[in-house]
Amino acid sequence: IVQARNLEMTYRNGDVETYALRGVDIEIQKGEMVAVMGPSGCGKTTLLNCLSGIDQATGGEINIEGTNLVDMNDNQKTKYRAENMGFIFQTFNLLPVLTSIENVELPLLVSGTDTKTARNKAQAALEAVGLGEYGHHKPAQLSGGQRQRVTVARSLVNEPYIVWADEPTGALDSETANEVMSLMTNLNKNQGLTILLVTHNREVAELSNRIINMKDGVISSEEIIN
Amino acid sequence: IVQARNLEMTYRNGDVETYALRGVDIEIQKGEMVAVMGPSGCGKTTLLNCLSGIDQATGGEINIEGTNLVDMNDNQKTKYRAENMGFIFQTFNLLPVLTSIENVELPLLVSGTDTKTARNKAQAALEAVGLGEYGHHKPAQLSGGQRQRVTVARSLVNEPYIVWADEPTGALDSETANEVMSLMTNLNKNQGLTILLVTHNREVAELSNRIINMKDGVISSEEIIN
Ligand SMILES: Nc1ncnc2c1ncn2[C@@H]1O[C@H](COP(=O)(O)OP(=O)(O)OP(=O)(O)O)[C@@H](O)[C@H]1O
Ligand SMILES: Nc1ncnc2c1ncn2[C@@H]1O[C@H](COP(=O)(O)OP(=O)(O)OP(=O)(O)O)[C@@H](O)[C@H]1O
Ligand SMILES: [Mg+2]
Ligand SMILES: [Mg+2]
Repeated sequence: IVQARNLEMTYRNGDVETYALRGVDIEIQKGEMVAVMGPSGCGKTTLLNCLSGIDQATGGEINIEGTNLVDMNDNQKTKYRAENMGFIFQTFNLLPVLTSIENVELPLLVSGTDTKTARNKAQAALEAVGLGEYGHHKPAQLSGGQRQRVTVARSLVNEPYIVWADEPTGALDSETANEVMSLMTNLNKNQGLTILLVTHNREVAELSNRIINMKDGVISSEEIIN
Repeated sequence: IVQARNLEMTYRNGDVETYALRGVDIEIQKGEMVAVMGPSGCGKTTLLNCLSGIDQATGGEINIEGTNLVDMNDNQKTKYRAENMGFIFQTFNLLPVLTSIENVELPLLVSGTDTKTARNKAQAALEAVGLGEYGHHKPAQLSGGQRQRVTVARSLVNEPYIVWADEPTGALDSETANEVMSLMTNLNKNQGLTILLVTHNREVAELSNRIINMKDGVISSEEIIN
């Protein structure tokens, strides 16, 4: 479902070049849950952003089955992503001026769902991450882990076929992290949701089918788990 | 060195009240390293912010030895904190318009250090967290874990007597987390740096002298480690 060959990402700042990705090949099957681990700065977020189309790789090619993201204009891309993909960013990216329920229903409204259904689905998604009572809090009125969970809820609310998750449990205590991960693994097992997840947490990574280890912009090893 | 009795924090949003702290007593000795753990939303960040003076508790009293933060105006408070305290916020709080070395040297400049010494000390602090080559990257040009490490460097650069650390290793892989924690424990053991650290990571918490467990706005238990 996701295929990339020889991915490269070079950042240029003045005359300084940073080689964030140095030739990465990756293939993710439909319905797979793949974890990506590696030291701070090795290129995990860069890889996720290139594969999901958030950033443009400076070299190599990416193929996401059934999509011509390349041929779409910005509005079409935004609508396509809202309908088909879920995003959990490493720095959660909630809109500070909206309440958490408004943040969660956003992908539904963008993809054309009526307001009543959107509101109900958003409430259910918040309840699924233990935040049913916090719908009217704005991000500034939430704890770090609560904001992270709102981002998780938002990524799943539109029943996407793939979720790109950059450290979805980094701000959570182990019990809450387990709740969030069982939510995601259930969707993976029961609904075939494809998940690419970056994590520093070995226990979370071992819930996946396969762990990809990165180091200095390349894949250093792969482990089959399930 | 830090003493608080019956701390309360109630947030009012319209007619909704959230009881974030419901009567917390805490005492931290000079030179102690104390960890605070507990589920997402239980009040750890709120406690840290009240004790360090970032926020004003709605009830109870706080005494920080040798300081009359209460009698200072805003400018004096800012200078006092820059000279005496280090802060690692849960959402790192680097200034996006400054490079990482400019971010790190800020507390030194605020407390009156000359620019040459400030620059040298900031560079040394960045090297201590493995980011000696990243001084001229701005926060947007850093990975999540790199930004967190820049915040750690900034909190220690002014040789404070106390560091308030809200999840200092949440965005780090285990190896990098160990490097950051040995930096902090060395300062604690060799220079008597007092540390109050909030963490979800049990291994990190067990490096401290004492673990305080919180639940629903109160302290539920304490464990003596060392
Ligand atoms: N401005 C606010 N208005 C209303 N409620 C708030 C506000 N700020 C925080 N809260 C609530 O206070 C409670 C405690 O928040 P706090 O940030 O201290 O939790 P925490 O223990 O640090 O959690 P985490 O581990 O997720 O970071 C949470 O339920 C949160 O929703
Ligand atoms: N805009 C940029 N300009 C220059 N270098 C950048 C830029 N963005 C990222 N980098 C660098 O690219 C490298 C990879 O960054 P990336 O965010 O992918 O790391 P990561 O593996 O996600 O790390 P972490 O675990 O800390 O989140 C880092 O060394 C970072 O400093
Ligand atoms: Mg990252
Ligand atoms: Mg917190």
